[in-house]
Amino acid sequence: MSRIFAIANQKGGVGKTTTAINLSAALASLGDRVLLIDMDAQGNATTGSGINKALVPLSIYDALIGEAQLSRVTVHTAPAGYDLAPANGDLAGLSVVEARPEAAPPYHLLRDTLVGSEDRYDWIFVDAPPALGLATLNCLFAAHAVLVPVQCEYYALEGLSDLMQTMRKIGESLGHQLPLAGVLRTMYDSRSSLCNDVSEQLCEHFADAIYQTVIPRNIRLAEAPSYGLPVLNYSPSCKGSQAYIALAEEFRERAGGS
Amino acid sequence: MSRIFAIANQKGGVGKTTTAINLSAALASLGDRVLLIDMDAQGNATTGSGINKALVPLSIYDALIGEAQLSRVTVHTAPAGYDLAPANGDLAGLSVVEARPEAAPPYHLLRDTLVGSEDRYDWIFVDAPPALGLATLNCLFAAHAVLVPVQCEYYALEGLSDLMQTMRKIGESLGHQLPLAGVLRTMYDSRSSLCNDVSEQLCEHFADAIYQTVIPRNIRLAEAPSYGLPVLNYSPSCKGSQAYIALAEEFRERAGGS
Ligand SMILES: Nc1ncnc2c1ncn2[C@@H]1O[C@H](COP(=O)(O)OP(=O)(O)OP(=O)(O)O)[C@@H](O)[C@H]1O
Ligand SMILES: Nc1ncnc2c1ncn2[C@@H]1O[C@H](COP(=O)(O)OP(=O)(O)OP(=O)(O)O)[C@@H](O)[C@H]1O
Ligand SMILES: [Mg+2]
Ligand SMILES: [Mg+2]
Repeated sequence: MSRIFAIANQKGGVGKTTTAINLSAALASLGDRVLLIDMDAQGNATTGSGINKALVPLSIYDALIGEAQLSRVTVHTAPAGYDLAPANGDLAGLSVVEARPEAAPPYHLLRDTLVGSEDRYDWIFVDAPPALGLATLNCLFAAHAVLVPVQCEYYALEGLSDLMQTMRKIGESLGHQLPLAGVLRTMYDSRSSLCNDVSEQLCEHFADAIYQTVIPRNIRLAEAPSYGLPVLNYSPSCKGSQAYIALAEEFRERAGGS
Repeated sequence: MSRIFAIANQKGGVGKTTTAINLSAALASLGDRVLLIDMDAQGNATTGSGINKALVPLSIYDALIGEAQLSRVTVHTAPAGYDLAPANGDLAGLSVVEARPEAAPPYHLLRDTLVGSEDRYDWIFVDAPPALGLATLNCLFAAHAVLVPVQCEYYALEGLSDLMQTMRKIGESLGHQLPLAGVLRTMYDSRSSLCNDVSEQLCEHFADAIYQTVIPRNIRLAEAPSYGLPVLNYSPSCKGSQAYIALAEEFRERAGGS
């Protein structure tokens, strides 16, 4: 029975997509079956996985509106080793779906799309866009837990309380709590006192939920997407790869193995 | 007659808010009358300007829905010296406004709000959220031109074509072109070959529109928001301050002075 994790934070540029791709690749390299779903119309998780979003015949949007089965939309990524449900600009059409007031709020589109595909994967990750709009709400309603990447800087810290509040509200409407899988410190620069201060605040505030693994700022992580590769395939021995492999091991331990 | 500039890029974390705050402060320090409008429900431009978003009696949302005049919502920031129309979580309610299909598409709310306030300022800047949703469309429809901050990395480059396409479509529906005020390279690290490569591509592709001023990666720019100050007031002689003052001078020259 796979577990579904939303990778979400409405603050932009905190490492959501980088974490979605590289955690998926690291778990796949450990032998787990992983599905990554790109729920951002920017399609960064798609191109970062080496898939040309302009050429995909079907995207996650087609599955969300019931035009195609998820299994038909999904492609296998190589050498990364995980499956991907790609996104392209069609996904921007999701907000138009919102305009039919007579229908139920379409927050459940992704949850309904995932029914039946859970047995094929150990883990399903969903890369959310930088907003608390309909696409992100779909990610949160479909998830069993939420992994929150946070850059150790002021604005990223400030936005966390909004996200926690939204998660609480979703839990209330679902009738069960939407747990925090963990808070992940990203782009960490130990030479910066700002980074250290914010990190301390995160450890205090999220004591049980914060991952021990910290992702350092590492230029290889920014270079890898231009080759369409996870950092594990682009530069296997760099600090970025090591950190995401360590995260995969900690993630498995916390979630009770695969 | 003030000119209205949207500071927009749907890619997250590229320096939109940092540019909105520090360009406003730099122009104010040169004696220009500046209004900064926060159109992001995250409210980063509000807190980065030293205003507590939880305490403001009125926000830009109240002006957009016609409950208050823009001049009543606006506060003066000190020591920064510009006026600010603050944002808070209420702005997330904008997407609910979308759900009334019988009304005209509410893309014009900001444009209508700004009518009449143009004589009081030399420049009006609008900080957009990281998305191409209703808030950003309001920014683009209200603007005379668009300033696009770009981090010199792969995903930020990839998203530019989507933004240019959206701007073209808006120009068609407005009946006149929505010009690009300029492309601004942010968080620039000259030691990184990725940064240099992307910068070269930007210079080639946006030859006339790219600003000569480049904003370097500078930790003071990330520290200043935690003190609620523009970098010019937090660390006046740092590279970040020098860069934004140089940008203000180049910006004025291009836009034909104040
Ligand atoms: N640890 C890191 N070290 C260096 N660069 C990084 C790191 N993590 C991410 N990056 C780079 O920083 C930028 C932002 O990361 P990314 O796009 O993954 O964030 P995001 O939260 O998904 O952004 P968005 O809000 O737009 O979806 C990208 O250019 C990425 O390559
Ligand atoms: N030149 C710079 N050097 C160092 N840090 C910077 C620089 N510019 C911005 N930052 C920091 O990088 C982070 C992202 O910048 P900022 O929040 O301004 O981007 P944004 O595009 O407004 O993000 P969002 O998409 O969430 O609105 C912030 O923590 C900011 O303090
Ligand atoms: Mg992303
Ligand atoms: Mg911003």
